[in-house]
Amino acid sequence: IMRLIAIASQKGGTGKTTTAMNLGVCLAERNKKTLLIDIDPQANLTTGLGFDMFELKQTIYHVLSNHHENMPIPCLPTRWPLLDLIPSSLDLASVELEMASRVGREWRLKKAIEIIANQYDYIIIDTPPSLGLLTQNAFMAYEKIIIPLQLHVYALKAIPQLQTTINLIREFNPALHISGIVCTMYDTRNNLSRVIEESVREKFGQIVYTTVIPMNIVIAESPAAGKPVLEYAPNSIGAKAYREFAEEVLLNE
Amino acid sequence: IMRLIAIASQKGGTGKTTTAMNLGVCLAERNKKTLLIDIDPQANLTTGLGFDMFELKQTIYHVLSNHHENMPIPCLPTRWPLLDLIPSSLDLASVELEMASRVGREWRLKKAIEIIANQYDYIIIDTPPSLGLLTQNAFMAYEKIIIPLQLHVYALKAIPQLQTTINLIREFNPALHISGIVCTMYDTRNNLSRVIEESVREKFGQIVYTTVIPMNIVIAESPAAGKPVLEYAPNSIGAKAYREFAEEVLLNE
Ligand SMILES: Nc1ncnc2c1ncn2[C@@H]1O[C@H](COP(=O)(O)OP(=O)(O)OP(=O)(O)O)[C@@H](O)[C@H]1O
Ligand SMILES: Nc1ncnc2c1ncn2[C@@H]1O[C@H](COP(=O)(O)OP(=O)(O)OP(=O)(O)O)[C@@H](O)[C@H]1O
Ligand SMILES: [Mg+2]
Ligand SMILES: [Mg+2]
Repeated sequence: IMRLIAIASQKGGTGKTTTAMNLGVCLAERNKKTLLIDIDPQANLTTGLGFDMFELKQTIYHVLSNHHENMPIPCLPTRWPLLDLIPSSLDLASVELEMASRVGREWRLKKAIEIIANQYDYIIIDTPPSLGLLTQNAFMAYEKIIIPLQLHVYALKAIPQLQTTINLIREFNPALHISGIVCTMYDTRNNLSRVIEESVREKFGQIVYTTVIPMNIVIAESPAAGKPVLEYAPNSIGAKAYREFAEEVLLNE
Repeated sequence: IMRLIAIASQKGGTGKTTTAMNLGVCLAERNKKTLLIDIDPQANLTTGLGFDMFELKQTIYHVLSNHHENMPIPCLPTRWPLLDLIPSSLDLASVELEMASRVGREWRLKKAIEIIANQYDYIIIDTPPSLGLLTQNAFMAYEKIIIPLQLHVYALKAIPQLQTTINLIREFNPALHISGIVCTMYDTRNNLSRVIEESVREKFGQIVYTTVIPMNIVIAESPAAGKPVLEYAPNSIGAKAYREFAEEVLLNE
């Protein structure tokens, strides 16, 4: 069966793109046919994997906007044999306003995924830091949500608002649920990370993954090379943590 | 004369809220009558200053949505005599879609600011991590944009897209310009911060502030106390850096 995982949090900079990218690569390395979709207008997932967004002819923008009803869906091959990407581009920023006035605007992504669903074991989507139309489109089409949680106060405070939005969408997509919260950027040099981690485990219990992604500067360096940390620094503590995390995601099925 | 400063970057987690809050408090401490406006649906500026967003009756949501044409604008007093706040709230998230289909939607904030403009020396606005309608509203009404730049690759890559959006808006608001870029979260323990700082100074020259805000964990702890770092840890390196930064902003007038 095909699994749909959305990586989401409206708080900015919590590790959504980093988590989506490395999870996708890990699943492909474990022989799962995987599709990554980038619906963030910043296109960080697209450039972080080494694609040049100015050279791309077809992107998620064409899939979501009106005039491309019958075009093929651009699932681009990557360096990993079992990993494809539907890239984003800067013109995606205007699609939110274009879509806002169209009927059935929340269902566009869902219709697109239904066409390609049978080709993949996992489809993982990276979302922008907002609860607007693009993220709502993802929530209409998806089942599982993984929330990367930077171990800071504002990121923790963002979870209830995200839960409210999820509950609204469940009226249309009852399968939608939070399948896990992964703590990211754990900084051993101060207490804040420990205090926030304890608080989130107390509040959310079992759905918080055991694996915690540590603060690891090679993760922040890797986008400059257009590579996920798994490729850029495969023996780093960050890469090891993302492999453990992918293992946990696979076990939780 | 009244100065309008928008703190903006579509990259998430670069220090927009932290910069807006501490700049506002510094200006108020230097006897400038200052208004902070929070137009991020996350309402981090509002909660970071200690307000309970569930108790607020009037917020920026009411100012921007249709049916409140003639209501007074909610400029709430804060602990600082010369600092007021127009707070945000969670229902702001829906206003983007509500506004999308209305004519003149980009001008709503500008009209509101014109009503209160003569009461303040500075009006500073914190924007969400997006280039959507709420940020466009701010750009229509504002002149100066300060971009907080986390010293990471994705944050640096975000500047050209932001410049493109600014150039589009200048057709309607020719006064709009980037008045400065402030480097934030400088981490002395690795090279990445130094490399990115050098690259941004090379590319953007004079508009990059001399003051660099260091990584300082008390800044990340301060929202838990509902206080800006200037109040939470006034002698910290983070607080000192924000005071120096405010000095530079005042000198650049
Ligand atoms: N564990 C980590 N250690 C160090 N740096 C990290 C780590 N995880 C992510 N980063 C860096 O922190 C920044 C934020 O991460 P990322 O861009 O993945 O977050 P995001 O939630 O996708 O942001 P946005 O809200 O803008 O989409 C990036 O520059 C990234 O390289
Ligand atoms: N110099 C600093 N040192 C340490 N932590 C910082 C620093 N500046 C900001 N932070 C923390 O990093 C996180 C991101 O900062 P902040 O929320 O101000 O960014 P933002 O750009 O407003 O995010 P968003 O895109 O979600 O609006 C917050 O948890 C904040 O407390
Ligand atoms: Mg991202
Ligand atoms: Mg913010």
